[in-house]
Amino acid sequence: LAKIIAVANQKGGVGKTTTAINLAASLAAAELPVLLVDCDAQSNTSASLGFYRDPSRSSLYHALVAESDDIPLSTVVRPTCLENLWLVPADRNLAGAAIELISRENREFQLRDLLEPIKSRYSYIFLDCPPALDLLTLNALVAADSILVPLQCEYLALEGISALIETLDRVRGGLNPRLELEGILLTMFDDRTNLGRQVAAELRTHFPGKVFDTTIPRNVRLAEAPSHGKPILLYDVRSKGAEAYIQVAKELLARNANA
Amino acid sequence: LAKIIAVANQKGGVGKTTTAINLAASLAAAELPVLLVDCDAQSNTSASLGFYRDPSRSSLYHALVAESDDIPLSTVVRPTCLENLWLVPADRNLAGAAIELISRENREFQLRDLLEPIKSRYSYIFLDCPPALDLLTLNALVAADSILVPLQCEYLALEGISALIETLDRVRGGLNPRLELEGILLTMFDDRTNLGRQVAAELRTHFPGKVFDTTIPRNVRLAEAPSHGKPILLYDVRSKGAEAYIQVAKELLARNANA
Ligand SMILES: Nc1ncnc2c1ncn2[C@@H]1O[C@H](COP(=O)(O)OP(=O)(O)OP(=O)(O)O)[C@@H](O)[C@H]1O
Ligand SMILES: Nc1ncnc2c1ncn2[C@@H]1O[C@H](COP(=O)(O)OP(=O)(O)OP(=O)(O)O)[C@@H](O)[C@H]1O
Ligand SMILES: [Mg+2]
Ligand SMILES: [Mg+2]
Repeated sequence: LAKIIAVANQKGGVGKTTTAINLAASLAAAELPVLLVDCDAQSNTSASLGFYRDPSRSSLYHALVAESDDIPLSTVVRPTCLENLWLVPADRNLAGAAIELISRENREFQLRDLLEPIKSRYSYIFLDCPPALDLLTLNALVAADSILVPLQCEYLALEGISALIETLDRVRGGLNPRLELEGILLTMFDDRTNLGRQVAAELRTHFPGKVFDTTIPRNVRLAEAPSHGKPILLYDVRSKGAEAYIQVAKELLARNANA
Repeated sequence: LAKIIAVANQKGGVGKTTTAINLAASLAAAELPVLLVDCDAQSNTSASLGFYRDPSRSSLYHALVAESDDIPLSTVVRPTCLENLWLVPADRNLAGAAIELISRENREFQLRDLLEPIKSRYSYIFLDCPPALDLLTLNALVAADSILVPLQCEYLALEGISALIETLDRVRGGLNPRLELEGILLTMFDDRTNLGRQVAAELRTHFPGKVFDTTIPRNVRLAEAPSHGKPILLYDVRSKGAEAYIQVAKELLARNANA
């Protein structure tokens, strides 16, 4: 049965999309069937896998706002450039989804209900969230078994952690009691700066056992890959970025093997 | 009379907060009275100026959701560590403001109406926006004379520009006909990488005359300053980051002097 992991952090630009794509791709390369769901109106995950803006293509938006089960998610799922990796694309209309769903009964459960009929086909499902604690992120946290938090080792990123953990506790206390913290992944990590080392040390103290051993270094190849519509392991498998995400995938499998 | 500038880009982590604070501080250091308005529930601008979470302190949220003019913005404005620089702080409740304002008449004009009675006291007013094209950002675009767009020279950041320009045109075509593009500011710029140079060249072609000559280099002192509650020119005035933002302030004054 699939493990559903929300990749979320309301702080912008911390590597949510980069992590969702490259972790999913590393697991798919290990022959596991993986689904990526782009829950962000910016549609960065979709664009990074070569799914450019196409108003005729159905997306998560259409499935979310459809009445009853008119548009099952299975009709929106697309194959990608990597075998075993599948995508539910996003589009800009998602920006309005929060307002359209506001008055709906069970508005926080829409994504969970859409994933229910198809989740058994995958080993892992990753939900790439927008930089906000809005209704779309809430839908992802309610659908998920756990939350993976990419975090830059910078002061402003650390500031936001307490708001995220409060949201996690609120969701766990009500809408989704089984939601766990999968872990905190340090991204764009530069261990040469004091700031980087200090923040990393503080995090490992505050969240013992929850910070991934693997850290993701700053590596320009990771920023280049999206313009070629490929995950890093197809764009440059020998890069530091590709190695780091393969390592994270191994660590994730080890953490879940004992589960 | 004040010029109101919205610092906005729905792409996360591009340097909106860093630009709003350090551009405002550089102008205040030049003896101009400047107001900073933190429109983001993350409250990064507030925290970066030493205004930590304080549930007893009134914020933009209280003024926005108050009925009629119960809480004028002048009662929320706070002095900062820098003479001539004033702040309207944010708090986490702003995340709910969009939903609370949804059913209100003229919901997009709330911030404009709050600023009206106080704007003549300042030469410049900067609005730090959240990483979303939501009702708070829309309020800022309606209140503003122009929009300043911080942009990282990376592919994913470039992807989002078209959505932002479409929003700008929509706002200009309806709610705020006088809204101009103040300019695009290249942040965390590294001219050693191909990606950086390529993206910069493309932008200057697409937006002739609209990309600031000054670029902001990646400089760790800019990421350290917020943890000391100070703008860069009080934290380390000799740093590359401080020099760059002083240069942008000069360029902004020159661009507006001819106006
Ligand atoms: N380890 C890394 N090294 C270098 N660049 C990186 C790395 N991780 C991400 N990037 C780049 O940094 C930028 C921000 O990353 P990304 O878009 O994945 O963050 P995000 O959290 O999804 O942003 P948003 O909040 O807008 O959704 C992107 O341009 C991306 O290509
Ligand atoms: N020129 C720079 N050099 C180094 N670090 C920088 C620079 N500009 C910003 N930063 C750091 O990068 C991170 C992102 O910047 P910032 O928070 O200002 O972006 P933002 O667009 O306001 O993010 P959000 O979308 O979350 O509001 C912060 O940790 C900040 O300290
Ligand atoms: Mg993203
Ligand atoms: Mg910000």
